[in-house]
Amino acid sequence: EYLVIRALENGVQVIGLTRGAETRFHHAEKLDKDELMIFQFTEYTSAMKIRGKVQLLTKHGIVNTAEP
Amino acid sequence: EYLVIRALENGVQVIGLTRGAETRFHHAEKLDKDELMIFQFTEYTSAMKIRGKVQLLTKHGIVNTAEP
Amino acid sequence: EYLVIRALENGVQVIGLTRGAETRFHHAEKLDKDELMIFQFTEYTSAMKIRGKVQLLTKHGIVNTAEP
Amino acid sequence: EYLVIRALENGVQVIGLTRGAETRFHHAEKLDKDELMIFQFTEYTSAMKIRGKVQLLTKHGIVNTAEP
Amino acid sequence: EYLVIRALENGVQVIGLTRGAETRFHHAEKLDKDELMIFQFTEYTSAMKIRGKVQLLTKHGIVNTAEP
Amino acid sequence: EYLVIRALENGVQVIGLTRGAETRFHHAEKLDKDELMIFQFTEYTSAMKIRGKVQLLTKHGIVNTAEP
Amino acid sequence: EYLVIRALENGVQVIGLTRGAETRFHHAEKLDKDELMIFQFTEYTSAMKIRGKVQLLTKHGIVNTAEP
Amino acid sequence: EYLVIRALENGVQVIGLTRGAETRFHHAEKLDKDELMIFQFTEYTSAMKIRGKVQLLTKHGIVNTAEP
Amino acid sequence: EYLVIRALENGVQVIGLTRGAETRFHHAEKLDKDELMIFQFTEYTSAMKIRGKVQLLTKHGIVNTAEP
Amino acid sequence: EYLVIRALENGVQVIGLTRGAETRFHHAEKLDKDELMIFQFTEYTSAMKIRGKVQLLTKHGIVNTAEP
Amino acid sequence: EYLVIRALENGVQVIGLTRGAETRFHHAEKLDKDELMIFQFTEYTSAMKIRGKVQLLTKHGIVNTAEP
Ligand SMILES: N[C@@H](Cc1c[nH]c2ccccc12)C(=O)O
Ligand SMILES: N[C@@H](Cc1c[nH]c2ccccc12)C(=O)O
Ligand SMILES: N[C@@H](Cc1c[nH]c2ccccc12)C(=O)O
Ligand SMILES: N[C@@H](Cc1c[nH]c2ccccc12)C(=O)O
Ligand SMILES: N[C@@H](Cc1c[nH]c2ccccc12)C(=O)O
Ligand SMILES: N[C@@H](Cc1c[nH]c2ccccc12)C(=O)O
Ligand SMILES: N[C@@H](Cc1c[nH]c2ccccc12)C(=O)O
Ligand SMILES: N[C@@H](Cc1c[nH]c2ccccc12)C(=O)O
Ligand SMILES: N[C@@H](Cc1c[nH]c2ccccc12)C(=O)O
Ligand SMILES: N[C@@H](Cc1c[nH]c2ccccc12)C(=O)O
Ligand SMILES: N[C@@H](Cc1c[nH]c2ccccc12)C(=O)O
Repeated sequence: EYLVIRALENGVQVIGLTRGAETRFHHAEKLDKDELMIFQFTEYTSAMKIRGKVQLLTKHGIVNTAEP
Repeated sequence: EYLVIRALENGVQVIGLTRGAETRFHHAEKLDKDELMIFQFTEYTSAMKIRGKVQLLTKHGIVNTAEP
Repeated sequence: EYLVIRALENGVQVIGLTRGAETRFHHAEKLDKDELMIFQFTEYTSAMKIRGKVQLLTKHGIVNTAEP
Repeated sequence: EYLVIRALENGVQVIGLTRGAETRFHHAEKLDKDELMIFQFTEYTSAMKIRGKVQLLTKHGIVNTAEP
Repeated sequence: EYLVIRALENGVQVIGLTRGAETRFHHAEKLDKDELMIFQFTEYTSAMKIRGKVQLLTKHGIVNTAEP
Repeated sequence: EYLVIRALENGVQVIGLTRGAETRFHHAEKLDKDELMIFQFTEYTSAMKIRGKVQLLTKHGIVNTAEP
Repeated sequence: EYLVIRALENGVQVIGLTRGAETRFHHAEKLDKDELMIFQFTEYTSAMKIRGKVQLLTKHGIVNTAEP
Repeated sequence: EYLVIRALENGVQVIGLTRGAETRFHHAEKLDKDELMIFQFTEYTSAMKIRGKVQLLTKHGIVNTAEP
Repeated sequence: EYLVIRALENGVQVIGLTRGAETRFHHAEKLDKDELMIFQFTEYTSAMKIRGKVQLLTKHGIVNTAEP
Repeated sequence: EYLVIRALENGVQVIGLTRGAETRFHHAEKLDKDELMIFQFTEYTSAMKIRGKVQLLTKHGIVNTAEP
Repeated sequence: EYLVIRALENGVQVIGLTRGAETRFHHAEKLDKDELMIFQFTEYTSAMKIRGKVQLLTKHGIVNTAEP
């Protein structure tokens, strides 16, 4: 399973949350406007948090946080 | 299997419930408006509870608790 | 396999029934209006019972017990 | 594989039949009107019998025994 | 794989035939009108025979033996 | 994989042919009009032969030998 | 994987060809008009040959050798 | 995976090519007009070659070499 | 996974390229007009090259090199 | 799972991020206009980052960063 | 998983990039106009790069680098 993000502004953060008994941030990837990131769930990452305006492509549809 | 949440207000909580004989809260991730969270079911999490106004994208459709 | 519940009133109960030779309640999660719960079948839970007005999203369609 | 039942009257019974060489009732869950039950086939249950007026959601469609 | 039967009259019989080199009846479940039965193929059952007027929901469609 | 037969006349025969190097009849189940039979391929049965007027539901469609 | 044949005339032959380094006939099942045969690929059969007028239901569609 | 051939003329040949480091013919099955052959890829056959006018049913569609 | 080729002229070549660290030709099958070839990816073949005018049926659609 | 990129300008970078506890760049492949790259998630790559104007084909749809 | 390329000009290159910690070119297959290449991801190849005008058939759609 992977997801696709397009940053719609500078300073977007894609944050990986740890898999396991404890849930904390293990990585925050910064994206500038129009940069793309494609990422999986992994042995280390069982949740992600996204800050900033993005277009997110998922298997359940597309979310655009630049629009209400 | 993963789900996607978009917070529609500040102070949204995505709560993980423990897998196993006992069911209790193991983590509550707070989201501010327009932050996104993508999360899986895992070895530690077999149920989630969500408090606050959200748009939730699931394989069975989209739920928006800001609308009746 | 997971299901999604939206409580349509306060005091909704999502009850887990034990897997195995014996069938009894092992957990009852209370939900207030507009809270969401997402839950799986697990090693401990092979049936669920739901009390109160809800919208339930399943792979076979949506059930709304606030409507006839 | 799971099924979803909505009781359309009080006193509905969802009966589990044993898996194995012998077929007998191992559990009968009583449901009141508008209560929901979601249940799987399991190591102990390879058939179910339902008494009373229900709406049953299955992968082959919906059955409503309150209607002819 | 499971099937769903709705009895359309009293005295319906759902008969399980044994899996293996020999084929004989190992169980006959009687259903009254509007009772439902949901059943799987199992380690003991590799064929079923149904007597009486029923509506049968299968993955290949619905059969109603009360109609020609 | 299973198939569903509805007998459209008395005296229908559903014959199981043996799996393995040799192909012979191991069972012939007789069906009267409107009786249903649901059956799988198994460790003992890798082919079936059907005599008499039937409606046969298969994954490739429905065959009705009462019609040309 | 299984296929379904309806004989459209008497004397139809469904011939099993051996799996393995050598390819020869191991069985020829004769069908009379309107008899049905349902058969799998197996450990012994990796090809079939059919002689006579038939309707053959396959996952790629239906073939009727009584028609051009 | 299997394919279905209908010979549209006499003298059609369905040729099996060997699996492995070497590629050569291991069998050529001759078909007369309107004979059908159904065949799999196997441990011995990883390619086939067909000579003569045929209708070939494959998962990618139907090919008719009697037509341009 | 298999592909289907129809030669649209004489002298078509279907070339197998070796699987592994090294990539070279291990077989070139010649096809005359209207001959068909059906072939898999295998332990020895992880790429193919085709020379000459063909119609190629693939899971991504049909390619006809006789047309622009 | 693979993705397909078409560079829409010179100097596009397809960056592989390491799988594992640590997330860093392990490779940056440069593409000139109209060059294509097809790439998988692998044992070493669990996320990718893309800089420059591209057309990206994914299972969730197509993204074109040359357009708003 | 395989892809299909049709060279739309002479001198097209299909380049295999190595799987593993290191990413380098291990093979470049040259194609002349209208030659076809069908290729998989393999133990040695986890990414490909394509130079020159081609039509590329993928599971996400068709790309034609001869067109804008
Ligand atoms: N550490 C948690 C992260 C997590 C996944 N899904 C969640 C849902 C809610 C809260 C936390 C989580 C786990 O692996 O299970
Ligand atoms: N601890 C429970 C959590 C749970 C999952 N699904 C449920 C449904 C109802 C109540 C509790 C649950 C379990 O793993 O089984
Ligand atoms: N303890 C039972 C619970 C159950 C599952 N499905 C059922 C259907 C009917 C009655 C009980 C059940 C079991 O694991 O099998
Ligand atoms: N004990 C039986 C129950 C059963 C399943 N499917 C059936 C169909 C018909 C009659 C009985 C059954 C079994 O496990 O096989
Ligand atoms: N005992 C038989 C029952 C059976 C299954 N499918 C059949 C088809 C025809 C006749 C008998 C059967 C078996 O397990 O194989
Ligand atoms: N004994 C044969 C039965 C069979 C299956 N499919 C067939 C097709 C043709 C003829 C015979 C068969 C076998 O197991 O292989
Ligand atoms: N004995 C051959 C039979 C066969 C299967 N598919 C074929 C295609 C062509 C010719 C022969 C065959 C085998 O098992 O491989
Ligand atoms: N012996 C070859 C046969 C083959 C399969 N697919 C091919 C494609 C092209 C040429 C030969 C082949 C192999 O098993 O791999
Ligand atoms: N020997 C190579 C062949 C190959 C497969 N896919 C490719 C793509 C590009 C270049 C070569 C290839 C391998 O098995 O990996
Ligand atoms: N090293 C991380 C890379 C990663 C994958 N998905 C992510 C999502 C967010 C942040 C980092 C990642 C991992 O393998 O898990
Ligand atoms: N050697 C890399 C090749 C690769 C695959 N996907 C990639 C994406 C980006 C950059 C490099 C790659 C690997 O196997 O992982």
